[in-house]
Amino acid sequence: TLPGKTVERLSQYRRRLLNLVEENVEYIFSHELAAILHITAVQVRRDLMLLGFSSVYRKGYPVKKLIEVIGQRLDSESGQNVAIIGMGNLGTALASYLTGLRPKLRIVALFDIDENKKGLKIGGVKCYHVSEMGKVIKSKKISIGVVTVPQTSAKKVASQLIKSGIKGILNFTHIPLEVPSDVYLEEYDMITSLEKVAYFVKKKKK
Amino acid sequence: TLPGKTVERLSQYRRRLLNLVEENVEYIFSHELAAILHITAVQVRRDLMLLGFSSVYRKGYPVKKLIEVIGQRLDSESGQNVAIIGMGNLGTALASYLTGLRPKLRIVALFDIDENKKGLKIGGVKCYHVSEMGKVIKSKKISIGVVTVPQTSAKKVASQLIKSGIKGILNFTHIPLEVPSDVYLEEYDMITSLEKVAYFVKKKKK
Ligand SMILES: NC(=O)c1ccc[n+]([C@@H]2O[C@H](COP(=O)([O-])OP(=O)(O)OC[C@H]3O[C@@H](n4cnc5c(N)ncnc54)[C@H](O)[C@@H]3O)[C@@H](O)[C@H]2O)c1
Ligand SMILES: NC(=O)c1ccc[n+]([C@@H]2O[C@H](COP(=O)([O-])OP(=O)(O)OC[C@H]3O[C@@H](n4cnc5c(N)ncnc54)[C@H](O)[C@@H]3O)[C@@H](O)[C@H]2O)c1
Repeated sequence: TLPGKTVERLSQYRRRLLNLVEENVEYIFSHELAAILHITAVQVRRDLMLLGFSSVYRKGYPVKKLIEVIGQRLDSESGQNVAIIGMGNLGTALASYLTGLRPKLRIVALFDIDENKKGLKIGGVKCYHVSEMGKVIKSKKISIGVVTVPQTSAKKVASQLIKSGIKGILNFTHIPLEVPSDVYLEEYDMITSLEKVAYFVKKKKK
Repeated sequence: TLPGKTVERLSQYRRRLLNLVEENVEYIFSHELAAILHITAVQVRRDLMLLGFSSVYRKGYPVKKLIEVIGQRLDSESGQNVAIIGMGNLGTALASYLTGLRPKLRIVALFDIDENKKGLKIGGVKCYHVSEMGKVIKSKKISIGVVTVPQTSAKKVASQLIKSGIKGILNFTHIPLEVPSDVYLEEYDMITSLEKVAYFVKKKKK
C-alpha cells in the first residue's frame, strides 16, 4: 500500500498529464512536472521509479504511458461507485464537476433531505431523498460517500452511511467524524489551500 | 520560510485545535493530533518543536497556546484581503463558508460577469461586476484572488487579476495558469481527495 502523500502526488501528476494530452504533448521531463506541483524533480523521479519508470528518457517520460501506469496503481480495476450527500451549493458544484471526470470513479447517486430536490438530475445522475439512502447504497453497490451537508447534519449522515455499508467517506463539513476502523475517512478544507496562498504572499512581500 | 507541506499541516492542526476549543478541551497529545491527520506522532512533535514547543507536556500540549503560536507563524499581522471571482455553485459555497472563518483572512469582494449577480450579498460581502475588478482590487487592497469561474474564462480572469496587482491566486479550475514569478499560484482539485479515498477503500477490501 502506498503512503497517502504518494497517492496525492500520483493523482496530481495524472491531472497534469491529462491536460498535456489535450495539448498534444507526448513527453515530459521530471523538472517540468515538479515545477507545476511546487516540488523537487528528485521527488518526481523517485515516484516514477516506484511506478517502474527507472531509466532516464532522453526526450522525457512518455505522457500516455505514465497515465496508464498511474491508473493501474491507483484505480480499482472494476471501478467504484460514489454518492454525494447534500445537494446544496457545494454538492451541486461537485456533482457537475465529478460526473464523467474519471472512468473508474462513477458518481451514481445524489441525496438530499429536501423533498423538492427529489428527482433532480445533475450530469445525468439522479437525486434521491435521504430516507432512501440505505436501499440505494446497497442496490447500486456504492462504496464511497461524499458529505456536503450542513455542519448540524454531519454526524447523523455519517452514521447512516456507515450503517448502509459504505467503506470510504470524504467529509467536507468541518465536524470531526468518528468512523469504525474498516471505514477510511478523509477530510478536506479549502481554508488550508487559502492559508497556504496567504502565507507565501506574506513571505514574498517581505 | 516554511515548506508548503509544513504550512498545510500547521493549517490542519489549527483547524482541529479550533474544534477542540469548541468542545472545551484544554490539552492534546501529539499522537491524538497525528491520528486525526493520518500522520505520525513524530511528525507532529517535530512540527511543534519548530514552533518552539520543545519540552514534553505531561498533560499534553496546551490547545489555546498552540493556536496562538500557529497564528503568529502563518498569519500576516495586519491580515490580508481576499476576493472570490465567479459566483456560481462553487464560488457561492466558498463565499458563505470562508466569510468570517479566519480573522486574518478577510473576504472583502465577490465578482461575477452576470449582470444579475451585481449587488448580491453573501455573508455580508458584496458582489461586483467583473468589469470593476481592477478598481475594487486597488481600492480594497486585495492581495489574493480565488478563481471559481468556468474553464473557458480561467486564463482571462487570471490575467485580469495579475494586471490589477494581485499577489496570490487559488485556482479551482483545472486549466493550468501561467503567472509571473512574483505571484504565488496554488491549485486544488477535489478529485485528489476522492482518489485518495478510493485508493484506500480498494486496499481495505483486499
Ligand atoms: N471544507 C470546505 O472547504 C468547505 C467549503 C465550502 C463549504 N463547506 C461545507 O460544506 C457543507 C455544504 O455547504 P453548502 O454551501 O453547499 O451548504 P448548503 O446549505 O447550500 O447545502 C446543504 C444541502 O444539504 C442538504 N441537507 C441538509 N441536511 C441533510 C441531511 N440530513 N441529509 C441530506 N441532505 C441534507 C440541504 O437540503 C442542502 O441542499 C457545509 O457544511 C459547509 O460548511 C466546506
Ligand atoms: N477543483 C475542483 O475540485 C472543482 C470542483 C468543482 C468545480 N470546479 C470548477 O470550478 C469552476 C466553477 O464551478 P461551478 O459549478 O461553480 O460553475 P458555475 O457555472 O455554477 O459558476 C461559474 C460562475 O462564473 C461566472 N463567470 C463566468 N465567466 C466569468 C468571468 N469571465 N468573470 C467572472 N465570472 C465569470 C458565471 O457567471 C457563474 O456565476 C468550474 O471551472 C469547475 O470546473 C472545480
